[in-house]
Order: sequence, then C-alpha cells, then structure tokens
Amino acid sequence: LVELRDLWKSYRKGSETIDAVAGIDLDLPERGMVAIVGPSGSGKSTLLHVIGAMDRPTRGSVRVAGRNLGDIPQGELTRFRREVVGFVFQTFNLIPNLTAVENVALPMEFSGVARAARASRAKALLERVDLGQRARHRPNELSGGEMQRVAIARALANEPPVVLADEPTGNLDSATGRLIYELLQAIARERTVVVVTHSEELARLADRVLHLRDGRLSNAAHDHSA
Amino acid sequence: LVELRDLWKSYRKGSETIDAVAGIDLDLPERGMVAIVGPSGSGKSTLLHVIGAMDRPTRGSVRVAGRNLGDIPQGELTRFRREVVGFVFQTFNLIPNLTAVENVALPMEFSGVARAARASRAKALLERVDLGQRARHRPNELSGGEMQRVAIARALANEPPVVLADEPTGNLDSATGRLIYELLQAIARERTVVVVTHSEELARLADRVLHLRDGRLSNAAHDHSA
Ligand SMILES: Nc1ncnc2c1ncn2[C@@H]1O[C@H](COP(=O)(O)OP(=O)(O)OP(=O)(O)O)[C@@H](O)[C@H]1O
Ligand SMILES: Nc1ncnc2c1ncn2[C@@H]1O[C@H](COP(=O)(O)OP(=O)(O)OP(=O)(O)O)[C@@H](O)[C@H]1O
Ligand SMILES: [Mg+2]
Ligand SMILES: [Mg+2]
Repeated sequence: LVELRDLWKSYRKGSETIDAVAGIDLDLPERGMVAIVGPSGSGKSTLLHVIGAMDRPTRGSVRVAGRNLGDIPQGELTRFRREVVGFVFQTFNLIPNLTAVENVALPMEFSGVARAARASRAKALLERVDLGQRARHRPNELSGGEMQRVAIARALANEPPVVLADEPTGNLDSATGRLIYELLQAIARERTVVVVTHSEELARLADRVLHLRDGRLSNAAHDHSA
Repeated sequence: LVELRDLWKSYRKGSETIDAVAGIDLDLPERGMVAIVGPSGSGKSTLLHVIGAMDRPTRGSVRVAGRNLGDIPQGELTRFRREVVGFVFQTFNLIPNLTAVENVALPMEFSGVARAARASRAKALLERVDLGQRARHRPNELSGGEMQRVAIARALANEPPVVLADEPTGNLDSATGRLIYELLQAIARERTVVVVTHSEELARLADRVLHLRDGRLSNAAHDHSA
C-alpha cells in the first residue's frame, strides 16, 4: 500500500544541512501495525509527515495505493490527506475554539457526511477512547492526555485506509495507554497503521518494528529499545 | 516549603461542576523529589498549576516559603512565578519566534541578568539536556522531544527553589529520558522538585510518590503503578 524509494528530507539551517530522513526504502502492507522507534531527533515525525503528505520529500518517492504523491496536484492532495490518511500529531493540533466532539466531526464535515450522522459517529469515537463525558469541552478545558485521545478519535473519523500516529500514548498513564493500544490493534486488522512510539509495550504489539537512527533505518530489529 | 490546606479547584461546565482537585492537604520539604502519578484527567496538572500560582484555587490555601499565595498582590505574583518557581508545561509553551537559546535565556532577561551571562548560561543549560547543537533552532525546527528538553532547560534558568515538571519525559525515548531523570535527581538535592509522570522509572527515583485519583490523594503509596 505504501512504498518509499530512496527517500530523503533535509533542512538547511545557516551553513548546515540536517538530513532528518537520509535514504529510506520501505514497503508497508495493506493491513497490520508497524511501529517506528528511535531516539529523540532521529527523524520519526519527519518520516510520518512525508508519508502522510504533510511535507514534501527533498528526494525520492512516496507511493500510496499505487499513486506517486509527487505527481498529485495540490488540490487533490488535500483530499488525499483528508480521506486516505488519518494523522495523530505529536502536538495534537486541535482547533482551540471547537469542542471535543466538533474537533472529531470536522474531517467528516469536509467529506460531506450529514450533520446528524457526523455527531453520532463523533460521539461514538469519543466513547471508544473513554472520553464520552468530555464531548462538550474545548481543548483548554481538557487535560493533556484527554487532548491526545481527542486527536486519536479525530484521526479515525473518516475510517481512512492509512492511520499514522505520532507518539499516541506519550501523555497517558499505563492503564489509559493500554486502552489505546487495543484500539490501534483492532483497527490495524483492516488497514495500515504506523505508530511512532517510545512505549515498549506498544512496540511489542506491532507486526513489525523499525529502528530509526539519524534518519536511517537500522536492522537492529531484534533489540526492542523503544 | 510548600504547604497545601484543604485545597480545591473546581470548574463549572454548563450545569455540571468538575472538581479537578478535591480537598488536598500536603506538605512538601525544601529538598528532594516528589512524584505525582495518576490516570489521565485525575487532576495532576491542575494541582501543579495551583502550586505554581498559574491558577487560583477555588478554596483552601497554598503557602510557599511561609507566604500564602492568596494574599500576594498580582504584580508581586508575577515575580514569584518567575523567581521562585520553574515550570515545565505539559504542552511546552515555547515562544514560537525565539530560538531555543533565546527561550531558555528569557526568564533571566526578566530577572535582570546581563546579556553575556544570559547567553552563556542558556547555552550551558542546553548542553546539559544534550541540545547544544540545536541552540539556534526555533520551536518549529525542533522535534517533539527536543522542544520538551528546551522547556526543561528554560525552567532551570533562574535556578528557582521550586521546580514543577509536568510529564517531562512523555516525548522522550528511554535513553534520552534517563538523562533527564538524572538531571532532575541532581537538582533535587538542593531544592524542591515535583514531577508529574507516567514513567515508573522516574517515579521510583523520587523520595515520595503521591497517587492522585479524581482530584484526591489516595494512600496507595506502595503500589508503584504509574
Ligand atoms: N477549564 C476547564 N473546564 C472544565 N473542566 C476542566 C477544565 N480544565 C480541566 N478540566 C478537567 O479537569 C480534569 C483534570 O485535568 P488535569 O489537566 O489536571 O488532568 P491530568 O491529571 O493532568 O491529566 P493528564 O494525565 O491527561 O494530563 C480533567 O478531567 C479535565 O477535563
Ligand atoms: N525545519 C527544520 N529545520 C531544521 N531542522 C529541523 C527542522 N525540523 C526538524 N528538524 C530536525 O530534524 C531532526 C528530526 O526531527 P523529527 O521531528 O523527525 O524527530 P523525532 O524522531 O520525531 O524526535 P522526537 O522523538 O523528539 O519527537 C531533529 O533533530 C530536528 O531538530
Ligand atoms: Mg517526533
Ligand atoms: Mg496533565
């Protein structure tokens, strides 16, 4: 479903070049969960952003469901981001003046789902992440872990074929985190799920663990240091 | 150093009242590290915000170094926040258009530290969190874990007697996290450090672990589930 070929993403900073992603080849299957682990600053978020068409690669290609993202015009890319990819940002990125249920319903609004159906699906998603009782709270009336769970529910709103989750349980206690692991495992049965995580427990549940260090995949597949 | 008496913080939401903190009595010593653990939404951040004078309690009192925060006029409270308390926010709250080193130096600028001394101390603090090589990056040129480490360095800028850290390693891999644990342990030798954490490893290093559930401290002191 997702094919990366010689993928690079580099930033210029003064006279320096930082290769956040430095030559990655990778094939991700249509179903199942892949975990990406690696030190802080090793390129994990950058890689997810490029796969999810949030960032353009410096070199190399990203193909999703047979289409090369580099060839898709800007307008169509917006629809791709909305309907093919569900993204859980590391910094949540919730809309401040919308309630939790409105934040979760928003992707469905863009996709033309009728108002009543949007509201009931959004509420059901919040129940799934154990936040039904916070549906009418705005982001500044939620705790850090509650905001993270709203962000997870929103990423699942359009039932996208690809879910990219960046550190989805970093702000959760182990019991609440386990609820999210089980949810991600369940949805990975029918679609591609890629999680960046420092949680060894979540990495163990993945079908495959990729180790990123200085922008490159290492084959330290056996050492589970997350 | 810090004394809480019958402390409550409640929010009104429509017809509902949410008691984020529901009657807490607590004494914190002048030195040492205290960890607060508890489920997502249990009141940990709210408690830290009230101790750090970022939020006013609904009822009860907070005394720091013998002074009742409720009696301190607004203008003086700003100096208290700057010089007595170093705060690591769960959502980092870095100033977007300042570089990492400028963000770390900012609290010292308000306290009248000379420019050259500010710059060298800020740089040294960034080295301590292993980010010397990212000093000139703005927040949007940093990874999640790098932003978190800048926020930790900034909280230590004025060498405050009280350090309050809200989930300081939630976005860090275990190796980078360990660096921060050691740093917090070292600074806790000479001042009060309170950390909210879901990391069992960090909670084990604390002199005392407090368990918060639905805004109340429970005496499950021996069960280290973080
Ligand atoms: N302004 C507000 N209005 C209403 N409820 C609020 C407000 N701010 C926070 N809350 C609620 O208060 C409760 C405690 O929030 P707090 O941020 O202290 O939790 P926490 O223990 O830090 O959780 P986490 O581990 O998820 O960060 C939450 O359930 C939250 O929804
Ligand atoms: N706009 C930019 N300009 C320069 N460097 C950048 C920029 N954005 C990111 N970087 C650098 O690229 C590297 C990779 O960042 P990335 O966010 O992918 O790391 P990460 O593996 O997600 O780390 P973390 O676990 O801390 O979230 C970092 O060292 C970061 O400083
Ligand atoms: Mg990241
Ligand atoms: Mg919190």
